[in-house]
Amino acid sequence: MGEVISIASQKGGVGKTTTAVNLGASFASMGHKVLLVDVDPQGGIAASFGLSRYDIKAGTLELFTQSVDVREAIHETEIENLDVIPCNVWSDEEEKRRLIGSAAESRLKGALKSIKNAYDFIITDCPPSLGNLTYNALIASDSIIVPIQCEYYALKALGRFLKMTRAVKEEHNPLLRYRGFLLTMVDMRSNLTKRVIEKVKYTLKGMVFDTYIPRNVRLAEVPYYGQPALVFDPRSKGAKAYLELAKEILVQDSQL
Amino acid sequence: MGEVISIASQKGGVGKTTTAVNLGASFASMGHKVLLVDVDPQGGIAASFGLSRYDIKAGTLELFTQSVDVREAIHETEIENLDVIPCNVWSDEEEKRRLIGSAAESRLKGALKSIKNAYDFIITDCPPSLGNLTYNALIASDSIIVPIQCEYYALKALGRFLKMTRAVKEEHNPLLRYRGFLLTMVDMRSNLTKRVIEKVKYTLKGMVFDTYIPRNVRLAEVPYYGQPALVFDPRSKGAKAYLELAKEILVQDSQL
Ligand SMILES: Nc1ncnc2c1ncn2[C@@H]1O[C@H](COP(=O)(O)OP(=O)(O)OP(=O)(O)O)[C@@H](O)[C@H]1O
Ligand SMILES: Nc1ncnc2c1ncn2[C@@H]1O[C@H](COP(=O)(O)OP(=O)(O)OP(=O)(O)O)[C@@H](O)[C@H]1O
Ligand SMILES: [Mg+2]
Ligand SMILES: [Mg+2]
Repeated sequence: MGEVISIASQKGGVGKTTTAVNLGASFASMGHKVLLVDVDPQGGIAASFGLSRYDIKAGTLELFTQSVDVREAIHETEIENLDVIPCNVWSDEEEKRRLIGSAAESRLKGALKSIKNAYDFIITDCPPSLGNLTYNALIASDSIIVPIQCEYYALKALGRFLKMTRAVKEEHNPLLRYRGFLLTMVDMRSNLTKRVIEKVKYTLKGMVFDTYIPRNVRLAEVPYYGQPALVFDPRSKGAKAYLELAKEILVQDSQL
Repeated sequence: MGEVISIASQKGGVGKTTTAVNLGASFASMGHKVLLVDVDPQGGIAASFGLSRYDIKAGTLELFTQSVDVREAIHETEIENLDVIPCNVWSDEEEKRRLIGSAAESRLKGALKSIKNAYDFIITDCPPSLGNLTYNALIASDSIIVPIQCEYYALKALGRFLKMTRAVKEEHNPLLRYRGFLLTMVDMRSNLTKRVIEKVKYTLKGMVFDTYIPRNVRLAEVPYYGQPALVFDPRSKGAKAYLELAKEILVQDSQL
């Protein structure tokens, strides 16, 4: 039974796309079937797998407009067990943006229903906002992973994000739960980082993953190579950290 | 005659808020009257000046709903010549978000009209999206500064952002122009950064500011101190870089 996990935060640049891509690849390398769904018009998933506009015959737009069978929007990648549905609602195309901005909040949930059991994990990459796209993703999800950049603006934005997800849980999706909070771009030499981590762990008692993702340039090179770090540099600190995270999530399950 | 400058990019975490706050403070320190307007429900401007929910009697919400005189939404800061209109549409308050999400696209322009001449610069901090809030800011603006983080995801998102701003210029605001593109979080020791900078300068021929903003922890401490870096550490690399940027912009004018 496939689990739908949303990688979400309204704070920008905290590592949502990087987490979706590299965690997805880690699960896939361990034999789990994974689908990445890009719900962000910036199209970070396509950029991470070297897909251009011309490679995408159907994608997130068709999910929201229900104009094709969802299977037609699925693109295989060079990684075994890893498929993607790229976002083909280009943020500059006002018309299409409005179309998906006004779709019903449970549209994505409906669209994914028929393929949920074909995958072990369906991971959605959310945009840095709390609009209809993120709502759709959270309503379609079983759980949420919230990347937290260890900086003050990200810390200050956290409270509001938690309030919003609680509202989605109460009004639309009572089974929604946090898979965990993930510390990203961690530089343990920085006092600022350490101070923020202390505050985060104090506020989120026990909900922060033991695994943290260090700042590692190989992760920033994913869109340059068009592959997850696990593929072009499996020995890198970044690739190893996401593999550890995948293991930690799988262990969470076996203890449940 | 006040110039309205939008700090905009749909890519998250590229330094929009950091630029609005520290560039605004730099202009103010040189004797120019500055107003910062926060158009992002994350409320980064309030966080940068230590304003809590309880300090804000009126703000961006009232601008969009035109429920009070705009002067009531203006808050003074401890910095001479620098006022702010904080965002009091908390991203978790669905009702208010819908209210401003559906306001007319030129609502902000109308709201700022009566105070435009009271300031030399009105700087808007935009959210990481291309929705109604960013549209409102761009339609109200004379010019745009686009912060560019020197990384590949930000580079890939650039093309689409440029297309969208061109559409706003053609359909809504023919006088809108680029003030420039600002390289942020620059680490000249990183090959990735240098490669991306080369590409950016090649693509944007001549529109990239000579001044770039180095990665500097003092800039990340702004929301911790609740003050621009110029106030708590004027000798820091980050504070100096924004001062240089302010000078470069003022020199641009005198040459025009
Ligand atoms: N652990 C890391 N080490 C180094 N760089 C990283 C790391 N994680 C992410 N990055 C880089 O930081 C930037 C922001 O990450 P990313 O784009 O994944 O964040 P995001 O939350 O998806 O952003 P957005 O809010 O725009 O969707 C990117 O340029 C990415 O390559
Ligand atoms: N030059 C810099 N050196 C070090 N840290 C920086 C610099 N500029 C910004 N930062 C930090 O990087 C993070 C992202 O910057 P900021 O929040 O200003 O970006 P933004 O584009 O406004 O993000 P959002 O898209 O969420 O609105 C913040 O934690 C900020 O403190
Ligand atoms: Mg992203
Ligand atoms: Mg911001």
